[in-house]
Amino acid sequence: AIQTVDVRRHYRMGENVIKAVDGVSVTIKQGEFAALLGTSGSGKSTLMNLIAGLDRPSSGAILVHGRDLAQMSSEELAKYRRHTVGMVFQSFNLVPTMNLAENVELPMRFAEVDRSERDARVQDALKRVRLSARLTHRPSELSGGEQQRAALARALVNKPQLLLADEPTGNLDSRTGEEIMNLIQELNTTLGTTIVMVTHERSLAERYANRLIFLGDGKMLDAGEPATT
Amino acid sequence: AIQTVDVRRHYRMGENVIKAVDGVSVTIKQGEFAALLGTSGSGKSTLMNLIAGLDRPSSGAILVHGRDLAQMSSEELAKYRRHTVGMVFQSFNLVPTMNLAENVELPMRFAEVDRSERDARVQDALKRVRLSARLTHRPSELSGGEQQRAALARALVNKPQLLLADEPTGNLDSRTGEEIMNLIQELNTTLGTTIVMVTHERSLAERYANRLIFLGDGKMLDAGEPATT
Ligand SMILES: Nc1ncnc2c1ncn2[C@@H]1O[C@H](COP(=O)(O)OP(=O)(O)OP(=O)(O)O)[C@@H](O)[C@H]1O
Ligand SMILES: Nc1ncnc2c1ncn2[C@@H]1O[C@H](COP(=O)(O)OP(=O)(O)OP(=O)(O)O)[C@@H](O)[C@H]1O
Ligand SMILES: [Mg+2]
Ligand SMILES: [Mg+2]
Repeated sequence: AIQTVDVRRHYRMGENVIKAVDGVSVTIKQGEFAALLGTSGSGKSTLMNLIAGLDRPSSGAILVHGRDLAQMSSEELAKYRRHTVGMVFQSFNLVPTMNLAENVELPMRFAEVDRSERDARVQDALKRVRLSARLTHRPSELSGGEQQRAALARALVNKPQLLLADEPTGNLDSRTGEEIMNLIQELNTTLGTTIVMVTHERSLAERYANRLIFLGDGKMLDAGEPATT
Repeated sequence: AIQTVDVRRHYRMGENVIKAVDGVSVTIKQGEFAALLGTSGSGKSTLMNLIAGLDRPSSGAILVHGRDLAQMSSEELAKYRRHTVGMVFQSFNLVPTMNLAENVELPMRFAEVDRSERDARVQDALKRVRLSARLTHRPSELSGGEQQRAALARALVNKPQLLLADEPTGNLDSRTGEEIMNLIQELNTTLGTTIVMVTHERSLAERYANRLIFLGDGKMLDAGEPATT
């Protein structure tokens, strides 16, 4: 489903170049549940943003269902994001002026889902992440873990083919985290959703994912090879 | 050093009242390293904000070094925060328009530290959290874990008597997380800094803290008692 071909993302900072992603070639098949691991600053979020079509590579190709994201126009990328991808950001990125229900509903409005259907799906998504009692809260009126779960509910509401989750349980206690992981795993086993999940917890990755990908200094490492920094 | 006396923080939402902190009486001695654990939404960040003087209780007292925060004026609370507390927020709260060095310097400017001294302390704080190579980056140009470490560097730069750290390693891989925990523990053992750390990882708490406090539904639980939700 996803194939990156020598993809790079560089940032120029004055005289320096930061090679956030530095030549990554990886193939993730349809229906796979891949965990992306690596030290802080190794390029995980950058790679996720490239696959999500939220950022453009400096060079290389990103093929999703055969189409190269690097060649798409902004409108085509927006359409790809709306219809294919559900994303949980490392910092949640909820809209501060909207309440929880409105935030979760947002992707469906962009995808032009029927209004009658939207309500039911919002309720269902929030029930699954156990936030039904927080519908009217704005993000600042939610705990960190509640915001994280809200971001997941929003990512799921359009039943995306591809779920990109950047640290979906980083702010959750182990029991709540486990519920969330079971929910994500269920999407994979029952709906065949392709999943790429960044996590810092190797044990979590080994328990739920069927494949581990390691990044170090913007490059892919062999499984088990320690990062160089 | 810190004593809360039946402290409560309620939020009114229309007809409902949310009892985020619901009668917590806890004493944390000077120099203690306390870990605060509990499920998502159990009131940990709310309690931390009350102890930091960033939020006022609905009722009850919060005595820090003998003074009741609930009785202080806004100016007195600001002074308390500036001189006594260093805080790492669950969502970091770095200033988006300033770069890393400026963000870390900020508490010293508020505390009116001499300019010549400030530079050296910023460099030292950033070296300890391994961010010397990111001085000129703004928060949006840093990875999640780098932002988290920057927030810690900022919290330490005034050598506070009390360090309140809300999930200081939630966005860090285990090796980087360990370095950060060693740094925090070192403050406690060498400088006698009182530490209250929220964490979701019980193993981390047991390894570094000398005391565990459990919250559930806004109340303190007996050690080992599972949360009711
Ligand atoms: N401003 C607010 N208005 C209404 N309810 C709030 C507000 N802030 C927090 N809450 C509620 O208070 C409860 C406790 O929040 P708090 O942030 O203290 O939890 P927490 O223990 O830090 O959770 P987490 O582990 O998810 O970070 C949550 O259920 C939250 O929805
Ligand atoms: N806009 C930017 N400009 C310059 N450098 C950047 C920018 N965004 C990210 N970086 C740098 O690129 C590197 C990779 O960032 P990225 O966010 O992908 O790391 P990560 O693996 O997700 O880390 P973490 O585990 O801490 O979240 C980091 O060292 C970061 O400082
Ligand atoms: Mg990241
Ligand atoms: Mg919290």
